[in-house]
Amino acid sequence: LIEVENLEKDYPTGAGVFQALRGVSLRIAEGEFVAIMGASGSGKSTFMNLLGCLDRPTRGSYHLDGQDVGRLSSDQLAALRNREIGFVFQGFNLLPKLTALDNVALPLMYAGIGREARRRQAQAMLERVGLGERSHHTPLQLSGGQQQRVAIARALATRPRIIFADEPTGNLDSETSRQVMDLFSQLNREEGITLVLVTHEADIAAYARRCIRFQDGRVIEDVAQAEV
Amino acid sequence: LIEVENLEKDYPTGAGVFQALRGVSLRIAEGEFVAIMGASGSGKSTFMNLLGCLDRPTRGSYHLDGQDVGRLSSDQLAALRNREIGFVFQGFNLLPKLTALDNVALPLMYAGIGREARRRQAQAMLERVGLGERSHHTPLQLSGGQQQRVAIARALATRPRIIFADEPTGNLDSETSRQVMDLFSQLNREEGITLVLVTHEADIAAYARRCIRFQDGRVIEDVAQAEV
Ligand SMILES: Nc1ncnc2c1ncn2[C@@H]1O[C@H](COP(=O)(O)OP(=O)(O)OP(=O)(O)O)[C@@H](O)[C@H]1O
Ligand SMILES: Nc1ncnc2c1ncn2[C@@H]1O[C@H](COP(=O)(O)OP(=O)(O)OP(=O)(O)O)[C@@H](O)[C@H]1O
Ligand SMILES: [Mg+2]
Ligand SMILES: [Mg+2]
Repeated sequence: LIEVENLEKDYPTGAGVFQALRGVSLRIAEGEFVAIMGASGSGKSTFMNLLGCLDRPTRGSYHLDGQDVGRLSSDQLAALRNREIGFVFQGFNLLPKLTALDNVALPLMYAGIGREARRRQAQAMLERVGLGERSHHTPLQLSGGQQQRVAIARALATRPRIIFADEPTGNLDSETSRQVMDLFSQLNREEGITLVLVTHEADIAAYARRCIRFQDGRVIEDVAQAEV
Repeated sequence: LIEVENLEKDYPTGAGVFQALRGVSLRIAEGEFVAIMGASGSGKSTFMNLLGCLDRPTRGSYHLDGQDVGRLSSDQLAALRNREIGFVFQGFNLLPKLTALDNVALPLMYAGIGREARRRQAQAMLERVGLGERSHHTPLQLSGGQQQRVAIARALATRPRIIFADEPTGNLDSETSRQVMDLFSQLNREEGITLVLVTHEADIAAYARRCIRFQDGRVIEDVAQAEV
């Protein structure tokens, strides 16, 4: 489903070019549950943004479901994203003027779902992350961990084919983290949704069946693991 | 140093009043190193914002170094904050148009420190959190964990009397977390800086000598612990 070859990403800086990704090659099959770990600044979010079609590589290729993503126009890329991908951002990226419900309903609207149905589906997803009673709060009226859970619910709402989650439990206590990870595991197991999850916590990575480790823009380890 | 009595905080919502804090009474002595834990939404950040003089309680009293904080004007509160308090926000709150260096130097400027000296001190603090080579990057040119470390460096730069850190390692891998926690421990041990730190990770809380647990806007546990 996902195939990258010699993927590179450069950022121009005042001091010259910084190579955030220095040649990553790997494959992820449909239905896999993959964890990504590595030091702060090692290139994990940069990699996730490329896989999530939010950015383009400087060099190398990315094939998603057989399509060469580098050859698509911005419009085609946006359509692909809306149809196939759910993304939980490290910084949440919620719309501050919308309620939790409307934030979660937004991708459903882009998918052409009618008003009544998307409100029902958004409310149901908020309940699954424990925020059923907060659906009318805006982001500023929510705690950090509640905002993170709204971002998670929004990514899951359309039941996309692939979910990219960038440190989705960083602001959650252990009980709430477990609730979220059980939800991810269930979607992967029951609906075959492919999951790629960045985390720096080993007990969160343990939910996955494969762990990829980044260091200085490269993959230094890629191991199968028994899910705990 | 810190004395709160029957502290309450209400938030008006469409559905009525939500009580985020429901009567918290406790004391923190100068030089203590305290961890705060509790479920997402239990009131930790609300409590920290009151202690950090960023917000006022709805009911109850807060004495900081003997002064009744509730009786101070906004200007007096701002002056007290700048002089005595460093705050690491759960959402970082960096200024997007300033470099890491200028973000960290900002409180030094408010403290009246001259341009050359504050650039040197800001650079030194960035080096202590491992970002010496990133000082000219703006927040958008930094990873999530790097932004978090800039927020930490900024709170520490003026060597304030008290540091409130709201989930400071949420985006950091274990090695970088250890670096940050060693820095906090050192400042507490060698300079007597009072530390109040919210975390949801037990091995981060283990660096502290006391652990306070919140649930539904109340303190349900307050225990001394041997630092690990
Ligand atoms: N402006 C507001 N209006 C209404 N409710 C609010 C507002 N701000 C916070 N709340 C509510 O107050 C409660 C406590 O929020 P707080 O941010 O203190 O939680 P927290 O313990 O820091 O959680 P987390 O671990 O998720 O960061 C939450 O349930 C939140 O929804
Ligand atoms: N726009 C940019 N300009 C310059 N450098 C950048 C830019 N964006 C990211 N970087 C650098 O690229 C490197 C990788 O960033 P990335 O966000 O992928 O790291 P990460 O592994 O997600 O880290 P974290 O765990 O802290 O979130 C970092 O060292 C960062 O400073
Ligand atoms: Mg990142
Ligand atoms: Mg909080």
